Amino acid sequence: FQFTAMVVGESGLGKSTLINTLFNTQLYPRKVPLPPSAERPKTVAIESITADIEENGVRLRLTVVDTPGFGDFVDNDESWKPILENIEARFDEYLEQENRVNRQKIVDNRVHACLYFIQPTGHSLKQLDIEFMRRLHTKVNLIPVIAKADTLTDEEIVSFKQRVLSDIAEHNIRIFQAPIYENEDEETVAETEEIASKIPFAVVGSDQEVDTPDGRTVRGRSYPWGVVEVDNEDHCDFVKLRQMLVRTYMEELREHTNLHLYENWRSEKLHA
Amino acid sequence: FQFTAMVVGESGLGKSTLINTLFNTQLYPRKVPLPPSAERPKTVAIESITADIEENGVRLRLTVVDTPGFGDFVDNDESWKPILENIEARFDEYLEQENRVNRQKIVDNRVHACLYFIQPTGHSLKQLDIEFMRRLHTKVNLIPVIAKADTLTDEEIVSFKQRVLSDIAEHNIRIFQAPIYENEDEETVAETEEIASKIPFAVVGSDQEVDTPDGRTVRGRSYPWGVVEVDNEDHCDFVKLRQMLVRTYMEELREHTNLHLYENWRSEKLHA
Ligand SMILES: Nc1nc2c(ncn2[C@@H]2O[C@H](COP(=O)(O)OP(=O)(O)O)[C@@H](O)[C@H]2O)c(=O)[nH]1
Ligand SMILES: Nc1nc2c(ncn2[C@@H]2O[C@H](COP(=O)(O)OP(=O)(O)O)[C@@H](O)[C@H]2O)c(=O)[nH]1
Repeated sequence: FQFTAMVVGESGLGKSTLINTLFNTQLYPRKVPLPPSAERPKTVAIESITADIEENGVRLRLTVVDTPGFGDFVDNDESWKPILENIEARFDEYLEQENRVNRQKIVDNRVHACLYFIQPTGHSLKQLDIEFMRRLHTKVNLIPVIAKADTLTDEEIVSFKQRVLSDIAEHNIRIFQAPIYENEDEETVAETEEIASKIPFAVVGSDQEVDTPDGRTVRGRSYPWGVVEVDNEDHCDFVKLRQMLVRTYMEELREHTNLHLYENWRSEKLHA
Repeated sequence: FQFTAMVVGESGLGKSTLINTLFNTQLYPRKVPLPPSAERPKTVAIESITADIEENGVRLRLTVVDTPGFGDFVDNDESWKPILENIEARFDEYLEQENRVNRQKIVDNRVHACLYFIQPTGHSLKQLDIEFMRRLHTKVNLIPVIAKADTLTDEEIVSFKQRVLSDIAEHNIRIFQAPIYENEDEETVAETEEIASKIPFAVVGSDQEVDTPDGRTVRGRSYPWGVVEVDNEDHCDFVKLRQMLVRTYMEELREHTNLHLYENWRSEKLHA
């Protein structure tokens, strides 16, 4: 059971922390920042890290593809290119395996989901966000998340989500739709509707445990004015994102990649 | 008594809110965001708004120069240019008045302070931050502030401030030094040292009043996990910024602009 998730967003939006939080593992060790005198990178890098983890009793080979440098330069015109190239290189690699005589052991390294981190400005999508999503939405399942959502009050989250969805619609960007299973039991239908209604998820991540004022120990962030709890659904949508990505929709994400995104890319490639 | 402050930083860092909070006035009306279909601007604009306000019983003509668009494009290579040009145009305008026969009524529209808003990434300065500050530090008093500081825990603020100051030192950027008056009374010396020790200020802004759990009404932001209070020095450095800018150092900022920044520009210009 293999799953590959790509993580995209400018530096400091809590991406590594969120991945660690999502999979309850220190997949990313605490970052050692470059010293002030170090030369800053000039291009987007593609780095990937794989771990065997267990989810719901199922063993999962999880690969996370990181894209450091995206959005971090003064000029980000070409930021999306190495990322698109990497996604298509993985399609190429899969196509090449499919074309072999012996197809018993195909390894699926295609990107099944791309978590795109939106800065919690409170205004609208940035031009870079729109540019990236327009370029990649036909090649990968886009799951936009509002990063560091503890920056926003409840009202700000509501209006920001609305605005983000309008921007996405305005630019004809297709993000991953969480399908709703009408034929399932009521509880499952309700759950999938709940998940769908929260998109884009406003997330908070934390790989540290802190004590709440009322004496509980939780994953969260401790401020002088209170403790944000990652797993508290009144505080953020982390639980919903986790349900969507790791529990409910992992299979859909892989299927949609295989049956639609890859197939469309393949037929375009073979017609060209 | 005229004072001109310029505000620079990417969209959504709470700049307009902070200006309203600093001067306790709705100088900036609540922003009407451009609709999703509106064409996004392509260059940095310079807009200025002036208000007559009263501070400590002193009447002050305050001008705030806004720089919408800075840092908001995919390619921000030229972001700093219109800003530098505006500062130098104001120097030109002052020089022209100085050269007149009748100099009774010189209007000082030069920029006396530039509040530069740093995104609270928790990592280091961005390449854009360094680029901007390097280009402008010899022309205007730079006061960097860490925006939306309620995004950071107390430990994160300490390490981020350290890192920001190292980046600034590394690139030989001169930011406004809050001079410490050794000859003043102990209380004033202590106060100025306190202010200096907090730079760069980690600020939170709010033009709304909210109720705290213990029943007080304060300027702040209300989250499900607690209320950040703008005027509470355990929550952020807003009070220190206000003291520095509006009370203690307004005169120094104008003097330093007049005696050093402007004079250096003037002699370079007249030698050229
Ligand atoms: N306010 C807030 N800070 C966070 C959150 N997640 C991580 N951080 C902090 O943001 C900083 C950058 O996090 P990191 O995961 O390294 O971001 P990355 O550069 O996107 O990988 C660190 O100081 C984290 O502790 C969050 O959900 N909310
Ligand atoms: N977390 C946080 N949000 C803030 C703060 N100040 C303003 N905001 C919110 O951030 C959003 C953008 O603020 P605005 O002042 O318009 O930012 P500007 O684009 O830089 O002028 C609004 O939703 C504000 O309510 C702050 O100190 N902390």
